[in-house]
Amino acid sequence: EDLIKANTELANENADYFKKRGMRVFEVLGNIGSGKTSVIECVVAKLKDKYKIVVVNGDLATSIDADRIKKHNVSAIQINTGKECHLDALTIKPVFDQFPEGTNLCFIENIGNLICPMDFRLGAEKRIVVFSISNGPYIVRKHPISFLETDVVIINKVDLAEYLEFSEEDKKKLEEDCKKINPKLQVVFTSAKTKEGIDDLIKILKL
Amino acid sequence: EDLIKANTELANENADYFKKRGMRVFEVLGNIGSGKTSVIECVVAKLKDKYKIVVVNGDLATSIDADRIKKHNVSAIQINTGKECHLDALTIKPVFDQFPEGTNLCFIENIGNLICPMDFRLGAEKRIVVFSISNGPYIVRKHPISFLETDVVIINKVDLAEYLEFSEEDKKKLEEDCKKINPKLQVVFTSAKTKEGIDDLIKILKL
Ligand SMILES: Nc1nc2c(ncn2[C@@H]2O[C@H](COP(=O)(O)OP(=O)(O)OP(=O)(O)O)[C@@H](O)[C@H]2O)c(=O)[nH]1
Ligand SMILES: Nc1nc2c(ncn2[C@@H]2O[C@H](COP(=O)(O)OP(=O)(O)OP(=O)(O)O)[C@@H](O)[C@H]2O)c(=O)[nH]1
Ligand SMILES: [Mg+2]
Ligand SMILES: [Mg+2]
Repeated sequence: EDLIKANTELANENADYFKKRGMRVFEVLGNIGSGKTSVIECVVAKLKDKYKIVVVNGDLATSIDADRIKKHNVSAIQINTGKECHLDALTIKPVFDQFPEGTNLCFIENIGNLICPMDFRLGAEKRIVVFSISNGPYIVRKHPISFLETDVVIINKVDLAEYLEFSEEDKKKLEEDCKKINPKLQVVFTSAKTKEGIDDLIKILKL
Repeated sequence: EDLIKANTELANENADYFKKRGMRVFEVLGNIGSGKTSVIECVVAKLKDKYKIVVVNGDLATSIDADRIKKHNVSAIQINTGKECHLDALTIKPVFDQFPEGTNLCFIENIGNLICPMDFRLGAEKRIVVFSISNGPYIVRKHPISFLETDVVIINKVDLAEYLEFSEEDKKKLEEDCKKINPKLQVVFTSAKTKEGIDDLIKILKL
């Protein structure tokens, strides 16, 4: 598909630009309400004294997510796509000029969607997919494509496990489903509420 | 957009076909894991002695959802789209021949996605969007388009309200957000777990 090919070339241009500016960039994807913003909040809260961070939030509408990041005294830029169900390498370019001088770490939160953003790389060092145990036990099997072009998987909201009757067995199966599709995946269980797994995530990202 | 226009004409053809066959058809949309299948399960469990029901389940992969419906001794047909993030009026046509003789009620569960399916009507009598309170309090404001072309909104998983610290105020605001975007919306709070709101939903659908 020509659009995807053209986008991948622009994504590679972005990757070169980030490298020149000395910025490490991570893309955060995942279905609606899985906890993308919450997990990013946990991570930036821990790293804001170690890095100069900017977060780019993509949504169809509102600046709610960027505003949440700003409450941590961390720079955040909101992109509203109106109707587009995914960010792409071109639509994020205009915000690069807004990155403060000396920015060396960036998280890009994509539109809440587990399907459409997968084909459109942004040029990040690693792609992180976030889903939650409240989505049910079969989300990975139902969306295999979403785990092929991904480096790290975050299984969030583990604090709800007991209440949702989500057993250790269920958690293990989810992790196995991930690795069956893509053996290179790094999987981490987190709770943005209790901060469980956040330190492990930071280690995995080598931050 | 020509594709959308062409699809709407096919959707109208489907609507005529359903009418000829004496079938009432409802489309169920919503983000991944919001409870579409669970709510459909509750409704068909209650109505299977009153109607001859068929459920059409759309997913990228697996027959997990159709298999769940079949456990209720209700006909279910799975459509796998592979990569397509929404059903459309054309892709559902081939399953019409599989509807058992005398079918008079059909639920079509669309792909888990709050954005892309909205433009592609299927020809149903009513469109029902399902999201859950575990998605956070701003899902409606972040996806206004998803509520314009919709008739009924189900706010699911209300049994989790106390555990998620989702107040009555939060619930009221969600309902107001819906009606601000589309005053004609009918909104019902449900729990597929406790069956709360299911009878109200059946009343709203005039079933
Ligand atoms: N219990 C629990 N709730 C969580 C956790 N992480 C996020 N939430 C809640 O889940 C809801 C959605 O969280 P967000 O961080 O907004 O999710 P998101 O993926 O950024 O959502 P969108 O950007 O709208 O797609 C909010 O009400 C959060 O408070 C968690 O680990 N545990
Ligand atoms: N606590 C609680 N859990 C629910 C409720 N409804 C659904 N669930 C759970 O939420 C998870 C997802 O439910 P599904 O019915 O599969 O959701 P879905 O929208 O059909 O999911 P997809 O088709 O994969 O997009 C499952 O683990 C359900 O048991 C509810 O009202 N309360
Ligand atoms: Mg977010
Ligand atoms: Mg389902």
